[in-house]
Amino acid sequence: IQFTLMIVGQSGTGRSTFINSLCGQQVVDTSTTIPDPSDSSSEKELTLRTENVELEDNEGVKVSLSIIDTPGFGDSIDNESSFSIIIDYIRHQYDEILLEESRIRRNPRFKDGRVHCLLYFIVPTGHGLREIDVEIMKRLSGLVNVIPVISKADSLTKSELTLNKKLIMEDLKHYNIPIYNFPYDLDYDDEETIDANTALRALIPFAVVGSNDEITGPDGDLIRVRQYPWGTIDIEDPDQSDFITLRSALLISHLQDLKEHTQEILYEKYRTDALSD
Amino acid sequence: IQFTLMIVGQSGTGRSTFINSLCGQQVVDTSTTIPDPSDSSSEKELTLRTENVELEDNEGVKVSLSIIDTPGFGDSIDNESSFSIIIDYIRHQYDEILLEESRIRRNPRFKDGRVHCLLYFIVPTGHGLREIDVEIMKRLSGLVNVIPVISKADSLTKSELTLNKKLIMEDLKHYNIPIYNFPYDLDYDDEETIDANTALRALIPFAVVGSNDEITGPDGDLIRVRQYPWGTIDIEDPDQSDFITLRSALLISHLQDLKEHTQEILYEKYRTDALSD
Ligand SMILES: Nc1nc2c(ncn2[C@@H]2O[C@H](COP(=O)(O)OP(=O)(O)O)[C@@H](O)[C@H]2O)c(=O)[nH]1
Ligand SMILES: Nc1nc2c(ncn2[C@@H]2O[C@H](COP(=O)(O)OP(=O)(O)O)[C@@H](O)[C@H]2O)c(=O)[nH]1
Repeated sequence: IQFTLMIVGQSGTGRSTFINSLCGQQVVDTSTTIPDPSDSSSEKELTLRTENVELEDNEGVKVSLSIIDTPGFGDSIDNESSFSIIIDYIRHQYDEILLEESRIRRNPRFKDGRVHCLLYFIVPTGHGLREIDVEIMKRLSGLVNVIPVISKADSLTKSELTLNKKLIMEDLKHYNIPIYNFPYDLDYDDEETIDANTALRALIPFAVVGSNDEITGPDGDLIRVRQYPWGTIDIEDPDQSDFITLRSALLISHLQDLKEHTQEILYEKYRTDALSD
Repeated sequence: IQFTLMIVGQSGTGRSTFINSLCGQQVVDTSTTIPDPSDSSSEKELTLRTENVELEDNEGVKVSLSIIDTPGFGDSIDNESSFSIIIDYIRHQYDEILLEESRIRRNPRFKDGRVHCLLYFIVPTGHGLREIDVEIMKRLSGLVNVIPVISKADSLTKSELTLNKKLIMEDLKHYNIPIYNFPYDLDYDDEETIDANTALRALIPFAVVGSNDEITGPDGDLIRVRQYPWGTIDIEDPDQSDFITLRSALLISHLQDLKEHTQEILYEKYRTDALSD
């Protein structure tokens, strides 16, 4: 199964660490994630970076994951051009499909590059969304499944975390920004699906903690942790971070739904708009 | 004694919490620090906010502190206008002095609003300075004493903190950004001053942790702490944050030097440039 995930967020918010934690291996070397500001000629454009990883879950299901990272997003004084690079990339993948569909002879080796899900990493400010967050999410949400994520959740106390989640959701409603909210149908879906999706919806924005450091846990397994002088956090502990829940929603339970939503709703809408122009 | 401190940094980096911790009282209500993005008409300009606080240290020395905060700095897509609002404010204070100096009859109630020190709050990215940090510090450093500060230092492990400090200092050198570095003169200053200033210089950028929550400490005093499920941090513990060291440098040991440096070097340079134009 193929799945394409895009990760957008300001540099230093922990995107590469999250990618390594998601894949359980060193996919991105975190020291290389920032374009050297010394060539800060104004031509310094955002360059998207793609990694392809083969994952296998406990039941032997293979997922071929493409991850598109945005090193340096939001670091400049004027971020307008970074916005368009990201949006153009997503549109370009739709255009490729449009082109392929209209060809008489199909290309057997055509790769579908459509982005099935975009994680937007929010820097928790304690005051909800910043203007730059509102703008980019507004422009993305009609094109791709957007799931907001609070980065470095270990820098928030329990009460700050509750406050941040509440304020972010209020802002998303206030600005009418549609996000992927684990949709279900009360008439069709069974009780179990409705419960699972309601629980996931209540976690949005997912608060994640990532780490590249591993220690041997109490039962002998390797666990990823962040170690502070005042205490240690296990990033896979569901009480301390939504990381494990988000990972299994993306790669197992909702992988199909995210793909279908992209292909049947978002792409079709794009196609109708493009063809009727 | 009067002292004017300006605090610049992206919203949500903990500026208001730092102000409250510095003054040991609730000076700024942290829930009001962000301009409501809903009036995000493009005219939304950065508005500087000034607070005046009377402080008294253990030896009865009174300091009348003016603190200028910049709510919403760096949150927009294009931050150019925020930059100029901050720079214009600092220049305006110098212009007022210039005007006052040239008046025949002095105004007895004239208030000197020159900014003696500017703390620049850096969001730790693990990769050194972002382009927006480099730009604003470049433009500020000839005008005012700039001291870089790493905000929310409790989100960094010991090794990340060392790495962030090293990378930020390398970037400051690489871009030739002069900061206030606790100057001393090997010929004039005594051993004690040289040692104290060398130690302070080695701490730059100061890593601070702030908090609005207080609990009763082991010896019955009230201490400001951040409480996580995995551990508690005392913000005044010098092993865990440079907050106490920075506070005493600003309000006690280097208050005079910062004022003199502003009046005798930075203002004089501004005056020579302005009059020779
Ligand atoms: N406190 C905290 N720091 C993190 C977390 N994830 C990453 N970091 C640190 O944040 C810095 C930047 O991480 P990186 O993954 O390179 O961010 P990127 O620039 O967004 O790709 C590094 O010092 C990481 O160790 C997290 O969940 N919590
Ligand atoms: N982890 C951590 N969080 C902090 C610290 N200082 C403030 N905060 C939190 O950061 C959020 C924003 O703080 P605030 O002072 O309002 O930031 P401002 O917008 O820059 O003025 C609040 O939720 C604070 O509780 C700190 O030192 N460490």
